[in-house]
Amino acid sequence: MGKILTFSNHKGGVGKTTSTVNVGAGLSYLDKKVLIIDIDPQSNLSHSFGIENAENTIYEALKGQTPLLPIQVKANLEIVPSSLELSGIEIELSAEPGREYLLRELIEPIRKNYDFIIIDTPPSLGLLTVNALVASDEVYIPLQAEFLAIKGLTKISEVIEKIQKRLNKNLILGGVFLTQYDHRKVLNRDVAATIQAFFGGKVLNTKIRDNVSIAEAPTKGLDIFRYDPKCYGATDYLNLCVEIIEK
Amino acid sequence: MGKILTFSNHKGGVGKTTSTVNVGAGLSYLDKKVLIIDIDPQSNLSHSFGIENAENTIYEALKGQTPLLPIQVKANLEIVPSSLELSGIEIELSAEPGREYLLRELIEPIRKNYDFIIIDTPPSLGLLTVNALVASDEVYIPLQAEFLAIKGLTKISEVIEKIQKRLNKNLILGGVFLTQYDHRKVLNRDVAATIQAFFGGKVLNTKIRDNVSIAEAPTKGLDIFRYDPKCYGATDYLNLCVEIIEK
Ligand SMILES: Nc1ncnc2c1ncn2[C@@H]1O[C@H](COP(=O)(O)OP(=O)(O)OP(=O)(O)O)[C@@H](O)[C@H]1O
Ligand SMILES: Nc1ncnc2c1ncn2[C@@H]1O[C@H](COP(=O)(O)OP(=O)(O)OP(=O)(O)O)[C@@H](O)[C@H]1O
Ligand SMILES: [Mg+2]
Ligand SMILES: [Mg+2]
Repeated sequence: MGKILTFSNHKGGVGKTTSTVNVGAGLSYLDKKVLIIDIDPQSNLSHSFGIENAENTIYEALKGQTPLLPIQVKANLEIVPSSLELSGIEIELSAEPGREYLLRELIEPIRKNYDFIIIDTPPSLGLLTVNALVASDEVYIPLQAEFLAIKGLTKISEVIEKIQKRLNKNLILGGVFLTQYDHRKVLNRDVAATIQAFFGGKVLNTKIRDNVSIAEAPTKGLDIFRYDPKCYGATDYLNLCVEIIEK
Repeated sequence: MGKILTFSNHKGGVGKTTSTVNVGAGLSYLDKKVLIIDIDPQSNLSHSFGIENAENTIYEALKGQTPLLPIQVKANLEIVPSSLELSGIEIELSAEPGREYLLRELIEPIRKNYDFIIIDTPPSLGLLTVNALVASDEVYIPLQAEFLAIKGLTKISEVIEKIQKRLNKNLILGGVFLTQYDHRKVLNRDVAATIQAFFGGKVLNTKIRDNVSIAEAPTKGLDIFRYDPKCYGATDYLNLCVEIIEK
């Protein structure tokens, strides 16, 4: 049965999309069958693979018009793209009873076809992110080792607890990991220590280092392994994949 | 009459909060009376000045319970803080007729007390950001010179046009400016050229360079001018202030 993971953090620009792309791709190179799902209206996950204005997106599926219709990106890797129309879904579904379970229902019939299903979320804790957390087995929190990034941690922990209590008893915090990390910066080292104190054993060993190749890869519609297999970014994301599999 | 500016971009982590802090503070050093308003539920603008769990926030004001009640931060600089409770406001106000005008109504009675009023927005184009744009004279778009950042530009341009047509005829695009810029990175130079082609004369001359002091300043609750007045960050943000005043 496919394990369902979500990358979530309402702080913006921390590497949720970048991690979904490169953990999804990394797992597919380790011979896992992987589905990645883009539920961010900005559609950055879709853009990272060169997909624009796709016909069947997560929007039509959440509206009940179609099932999930994945697109093959490469061997062992498929994606359900997003669309800008998704930004209105919270109001459109405000009267739908049990609207938090919609994504879980959509995934159920196809879950057995994959080893991992990974969901990229928008920088918010609204209905779309709640849908992802309700559908998931584990949530991973990417974090920049910067001051503003640690301020939001209590809020996201609160939301996860509420979801565990009311909507998804199986949800666990898979872990917290640092992104865009530069060990030469005192700020990064100091904040990393603070995060370690706050989360203890939940902080993953792998730190994703700041590496410009990671930011360049989406311009070519590629994951880091195909774009620059020997760079730090590829090494770090492969280590993260191994750490996630072994959990 | 105070000029009302908004920093907005639904892409996360591009420097909206950092720019509100440092343009607000910069203008106050240039002897302008400035009010900054935090309408992001994450409350990062409030955190940047060491304000946590404030009593009277933008939440109570938008709910009609209090007027705007600014807190003095330093000479010539006041802030209306935010609160995590704000994250539920979109649903709470879904039945309020003309809910897009709430912030504009709250600012009207105190507008004459300031030279500039600057609003920090969340990474989304929902009700809170719409309220800020409806209340504003000018909107400024901070941008990282990275691939994913340019993908959202058409969407934000569309929203601005709709607001100009239906809710605020006076709103103009003040300009687009680059943040966290590193001229040594080919990616930053390439994307900067793309943005120049897309926005032409609307791209401000000032680029805010990548500078770790900028990320360190909020750990001390200070703006960049008080934290490290001789660093690149302070020079760049002062140049940006001058460019905004001269517009
Ligand atoms: N380790 C890294 N090294 C260098 N650049 C990185 C790294 N991780 C992410 N980036 C870049 O930082 C920016 C932000 O990353 P990304 O868009 O993945 O974050 P996000 O959390 O998904 O943002 P949003 O909140 O807007 O959804 C992107 O331009 C990305 O290319
Ligand atoms: N010029 C810069 N140089 C170095 N670091 C910067 C710079 N500008 C912003 N930062 C850092 O980058 C991170 C993101 O900036 P900031 O939080 O201001 O962006 P934002 O757009 O307000 O994010 P959000 O979408 O979450 O509201 C912060 O940790 C900030 O300190
Ligand atoms: Mg993203
Ligand atoms: Mg912000």
